[in-house]
Amino acid sequence: CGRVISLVSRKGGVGKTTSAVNLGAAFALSGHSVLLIGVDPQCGVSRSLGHGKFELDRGLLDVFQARVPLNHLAYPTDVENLRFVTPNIWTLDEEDEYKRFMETNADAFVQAVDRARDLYDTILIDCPPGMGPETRAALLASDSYLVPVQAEELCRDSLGRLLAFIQSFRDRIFAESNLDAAAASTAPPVLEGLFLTMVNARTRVGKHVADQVTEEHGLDLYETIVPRTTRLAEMALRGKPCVIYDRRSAGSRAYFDLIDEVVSRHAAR
Amino acid sequence: CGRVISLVSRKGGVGKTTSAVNLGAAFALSGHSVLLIGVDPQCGVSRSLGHGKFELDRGLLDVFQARVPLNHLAYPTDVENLRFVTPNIWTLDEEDEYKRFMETNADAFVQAVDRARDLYDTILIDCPPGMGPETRAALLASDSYLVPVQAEELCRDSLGRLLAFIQSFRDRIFAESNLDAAAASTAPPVLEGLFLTMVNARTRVGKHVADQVTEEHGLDLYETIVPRTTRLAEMALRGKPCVIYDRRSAGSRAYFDLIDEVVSRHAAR
Ligand SMILES: Nc1ncnc2c1ncn2[C@@H]1O[C@H](COP(=O)(O)OP(=O)(O)OP(=O)(O)O)[C@@H](O)[C@H]1O
Ligand SMILES: Nc1ncnc2c1ncn2[C@@H]1O[C@H](COP(=O)(O)OP(=O)(O)OP(=O)(O)O)[C@@H](O)[C@H]1O
Ligand SMILES: [Mg+2]
Ligand SMILES: [Mg+2]
Repeated sequence: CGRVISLVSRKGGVGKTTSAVNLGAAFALSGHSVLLIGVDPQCGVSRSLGHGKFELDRGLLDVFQARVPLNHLAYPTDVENLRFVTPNIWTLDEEDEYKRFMETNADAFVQAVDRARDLYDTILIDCPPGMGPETRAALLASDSYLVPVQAEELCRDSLGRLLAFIQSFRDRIFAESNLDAAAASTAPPVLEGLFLTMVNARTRVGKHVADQVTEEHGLDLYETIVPRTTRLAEMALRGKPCVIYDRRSAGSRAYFDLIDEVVSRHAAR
Repeated sequence: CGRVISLVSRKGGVGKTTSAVNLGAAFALSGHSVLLIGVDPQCGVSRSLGHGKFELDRGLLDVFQARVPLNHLAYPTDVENLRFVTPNIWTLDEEDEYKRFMETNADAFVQAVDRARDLYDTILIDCPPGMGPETRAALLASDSYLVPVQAEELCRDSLGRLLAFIQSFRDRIFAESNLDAAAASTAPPVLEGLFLTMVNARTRVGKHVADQVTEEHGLDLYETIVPRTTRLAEMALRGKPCVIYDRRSAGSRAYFDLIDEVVSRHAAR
């Protein structure tokens, strides 16, 4: 039965989408069957996998409007065992409708994800920045959450509050359990781990912040560090995961190392 | 009477906060009296100006709970004519309350900003990523909006939709005018302009995306380009605007050039 892991952060632009796509592809290349769900209405996941505005005709709104199973909304990618789903939202009215559904009917999303667990080994959910309705619905559907930590001060500073906010969210939701019993049956999501991204070890600020994050959150931090590389920055232009078009680059190797760490840490728990 | 300009973008981490703080300081150094309002609950503005968790005791919630004027909530900075206001929010409950106020009682925020126009030449509002309640309230209170465009594909890709979303928002709000007449008296916000940020001209991807943005949005794009520099990345660690601690650096000079362009373009309209 598949595991569901969300990529979350309050800070924007820290590598959630880049990490979700490359981790998903790395898991798929090592034999997992993977579903990548982008719940961010920006649709960064589909963009990073080479799909622009008019190329997709189904999306997450169908989960709410027509109870379509996630597996029927999923599109194939260049990687054999990797499929993805995206909101497929292009207007403000659609975004408002989607956010309203995620806020008032998170159960439908949680149950759709639960049903997909039978079909995939690993389900990754890419969230927008912040603790908005999409992120909360994703957390409700998840076993755990991964937090990319950009090696910059504003991101380091916001990390403590993110972890505290998720803690209060868990306490509030699972105490009240305002979902129906089935949806609430999954245990509250736990922290899978933190990992440093976009680290430029050559600059003082990069090294200083990375050291501080290690000091403050060392126990939850993976050893793997994802460097800032132009290879990774090119991904959305290429429309493929970096682990596909340049498997041996520093960024790709980091993502392969990271999935090894995620798997072995999880097994050790 | 002061002008109100919001920094907005759907994409996260593109330099909204960094630009709001440095533009605010640059305006102040050239003689404007400036109020910098951070409506993002992450409180990046106060962090960038050196204020951590327990140093501030008043914030934007007071606008809603006690009708306190913005000027009484404002704190001084190292720059003579620059003051700032921030949400001053530290728990999930407070964030939920704040978002609810911004969604259901935007009038109070708009009227507080309107009252502050008599006291400041320029009011800049730093928004969180996306089109959430804080950004919508900021747009309602604004004369215009500035959009930082990070020279990366995902940001370029999301730009068209951001501009279209703001257009639909304007049409919807000012057609229905669901605010009371006083708040709706300000005209709908217009695009002040776009500017390229975090541009690393040495990389192919940086140059390629910058060229494409110029091609697609040339008329609305300022000539000034803000480079990606370590000096700017250090700002939140130093707790001061970069135009203060390193006025002659490439980043600072770009922000001084940018305010000149904003002022002259606005005058020419
Ligand atoms: N390790 C890296 N090296 C270089 N560039 C990177 C790296 N990781 C991400 N990027 C680039 O930085 C930008 C931000 O990354 P990304 O969009 O993945 O972050 P995000 O957290 O998903 O952003 P948002 O908050 O908007 O959802 C993108 O343009 C991406 O191409
Ligand atoms: N021109 C620049 N050169 C180098 N680093 C920069 C530059 N502009 C911003 N940064 C850094 O990039 C990160 C993102 O910038 P910033 O936080 O200002 O963006 P934002 O759009 O406000 O993010 P959010 O979407 O989370 O509000 C920060 O760590 C900041 O220090
Ligand atoms: Mg993203
Ligand atoms: Mg910001």
